[in-house]
Amino acid sequence: KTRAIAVANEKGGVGKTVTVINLAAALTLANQSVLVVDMDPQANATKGLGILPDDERPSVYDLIMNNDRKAVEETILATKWDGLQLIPSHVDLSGAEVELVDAEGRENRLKEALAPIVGNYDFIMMDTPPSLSLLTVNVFACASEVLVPCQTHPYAFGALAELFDTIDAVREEINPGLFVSGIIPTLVDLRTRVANVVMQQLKTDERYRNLVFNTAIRSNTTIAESAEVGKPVVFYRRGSYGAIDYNDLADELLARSTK
Amino acid sequence: KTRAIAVANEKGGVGKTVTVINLAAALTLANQSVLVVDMDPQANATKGLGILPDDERPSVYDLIMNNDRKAVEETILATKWDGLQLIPSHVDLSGAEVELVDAEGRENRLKEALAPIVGNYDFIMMDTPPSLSLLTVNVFACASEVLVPCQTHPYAFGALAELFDTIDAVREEINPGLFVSGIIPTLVDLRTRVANVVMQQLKTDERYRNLVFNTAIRSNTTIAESAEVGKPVVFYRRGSYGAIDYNDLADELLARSTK
Ligand SMILES: Nc1ncnc2c1ncn2[C@@H]1O[C@H](COP(=O)(O)OP(=O)(O)OP(=O)(O)O)[C@@H](O)[C@H]1O
Ligand SMILES: Nc1ncnc2c1ncn2[C@@H]1O[C@H](COP(=O)(O)OP(=O)(O)OP(=O)(O)O)[C@@H](O)[C@H]1O
Ligand SMILES: [Mg+2]
Ligand SMILES: [Mg+2]
Repeated sequence: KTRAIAVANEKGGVGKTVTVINLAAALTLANQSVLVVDMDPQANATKGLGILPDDERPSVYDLIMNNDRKAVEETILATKWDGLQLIPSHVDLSGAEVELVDAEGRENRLKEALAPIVGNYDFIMMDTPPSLSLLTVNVFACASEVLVPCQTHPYAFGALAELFDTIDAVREEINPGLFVSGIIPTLVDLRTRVANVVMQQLKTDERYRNLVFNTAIRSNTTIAESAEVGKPVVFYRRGSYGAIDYNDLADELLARSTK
Repeated sequence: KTRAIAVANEKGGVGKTVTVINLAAALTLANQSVLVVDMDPQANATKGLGILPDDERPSVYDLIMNNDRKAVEETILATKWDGLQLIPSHVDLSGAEVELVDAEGRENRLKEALAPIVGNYDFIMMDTPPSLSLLTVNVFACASEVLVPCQTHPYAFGALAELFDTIDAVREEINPGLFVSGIIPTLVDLRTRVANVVMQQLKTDERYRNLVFNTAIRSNTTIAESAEVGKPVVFYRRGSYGAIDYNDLADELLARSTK
C-alpha cells in the first residue's frame, strides 16, 4: 500500500528538502519505487535531484492550477537513478496561493491531480515550503502520514506545537487519516549544549517522545555539498555520516510501516 | 534620519531573526535607539528578546488589521535593555495574508501603522517570514533599505535572484526608495568546502559582490544558545564569536550610512 509522506515544518532551514531527497534516494537503495513531489516554489528538492526548473516543461504548478488539463503523467520526470522519479516545482508556484484563494476545493488540488498514479509507487515523498498555508495544506490533504524534521534548536522545537495543531485541524476537516508518523532530529551536533537540551526536550515531551526516531541526522558538511552537486548524499558520498544516517533512517521508516 | 531596515530572505533558516535581534542589540551598544518589529507569525524575534507572545496584549497583527484602531504606541513594548523596543508578533498574524487578500492598500498596512512613530528611532529593524508574500511585502513597502542574510550554502545563494526581482518590483510599484544595502554572509564555517565556494560566488557575482559585507557571521553555537535563553548574544556572551561578529557588523552598518 502506497505511503504518501508529507515532510513538513513551518520553521525554515530544518532540513525538509534534504530529508525528502535523501530518504527518497535511500528508499530506492532498499528497492522501493519512489516519486518525489516538490511543492516549494523555491524548487530546492528539484535542484537537489540534479534537475533545473524549466519554463518549457509542465510542473506541479500546472497540475494544481489544472492548466491545459495536463495529465499528471506528463509532469513526471525520470532522474538519473532507477526507481526515483520527480514532479518538479517552478517559481510560478509562488503565485498559486493567491490564484486559488477563492477556488472551489482549493485544498484538494494536489490530491485530485495525483489520484491516477498514487498506486504506482511504494512511496510518494512531498516537500513543503516553510509555511502552513495553502501549498502545505494541499500536501497534507493527500498525505497518508507526516514526517517532521526538527533541527535541535529552540526555535525549531517551538514550531512543533503550531504544526501539530494544523495537522489536527486538517485531520478533522479534510483528511481523516492524517497523522504524524515521526519526528526526525536534524542538524544534530551533540558536542553542543543546545542540541543536547533540545534532544532531551524531544525525548521527554509527552506529545513528541513516542514519535522521535532513534536515528538522528547529524550535521555533516557532505550533505550541504551534495546539494551543490545536485545529488542525494546517499549516492554522492556513500560512506559519509550523511549517507549513513539517511540509510539508517530509511531502514527505521520501513520497519515502522509494518507496525 | 531614521533607517527602517527590512531583514529578508525567502530561504528558511539563514539567520534573519538572529540578525534582527543581534544587530538591534549591537546598535544600542553603539548608542542608537532601535525598534524591532516582528512580522513573522512564528514570533521568533519576540521570543529571542525574552518576550512571550500574549493573547491579552496587542501585537503587530492588531496594527495591520487595524483592530479596535489600536494606536501604534499601545503595541510597543520595552525590553530589558535600554534603547531597545519591540512591536511583538502573534500566531494570529498567520491569518492576516488571507484576511487582507481583497483589502484596499493591503501592502501599505504596516507603513501606515508605523508612520506616527518612525521618526522616534535611529533604526527600525523588521523581521520577515521565509516567504515573499503579503507580510514581507508590507515590510518592503515601509523599509528604506533591505539587508539580506545569506547562509553560505547553495540553496540560500540560489534564493537571492528571486528576492532581488521581488525588491525591484516593489521599488517600481510601491516604494521607489527601496534598495538592497547589503548582503551578510551567515552561518559561515570556512573549514568547509561549500562555505568557501559560496563565499567566492558572493564576492564575484556581478549583482552581489559590491553588496557583501566584509563582516561574516560565523557559525557559533553561542548564538543558538542565546535564542534558548531569550537574549541577544551580544548581551548574553559578550566575548563570544557571535557577539564579536554582530558588533563588527553593526560598526560596518553604521559606517555605510555616511556613504
Ligand atoms: N544534516 C545536515 N548537515 C549539514 N547541512 C545540512 C544538513 N541538513 C541540511 N543541511 C543544509 O542546511 C540548509 C537547510 O536545509 P534544507 O534546505 O533541507 O532545509 P529546509 O527545511 O528544506 O529549508 P526551507 O525551510 O528553506 O525549505 C541547506 O543548505 C542544506 O544543504
Ligand atoms: N551564526 C550562527 N551560529 C549558530 N547558530 C545560528 C547562527 N545563526 C542562526 N543560528 C541558529 O540557526 C537557526 C536558524 O536561524 P534563524 O531562526 O535566525 O533563521 P531565520 O532565517 O530567521 O529562519 P526562518 O526562515 O525560519 O525565519 C536558529 O536556531 C538560530 O539560533
Ligand atoms: Mg526546503
Ligand atoms: Mg526567522
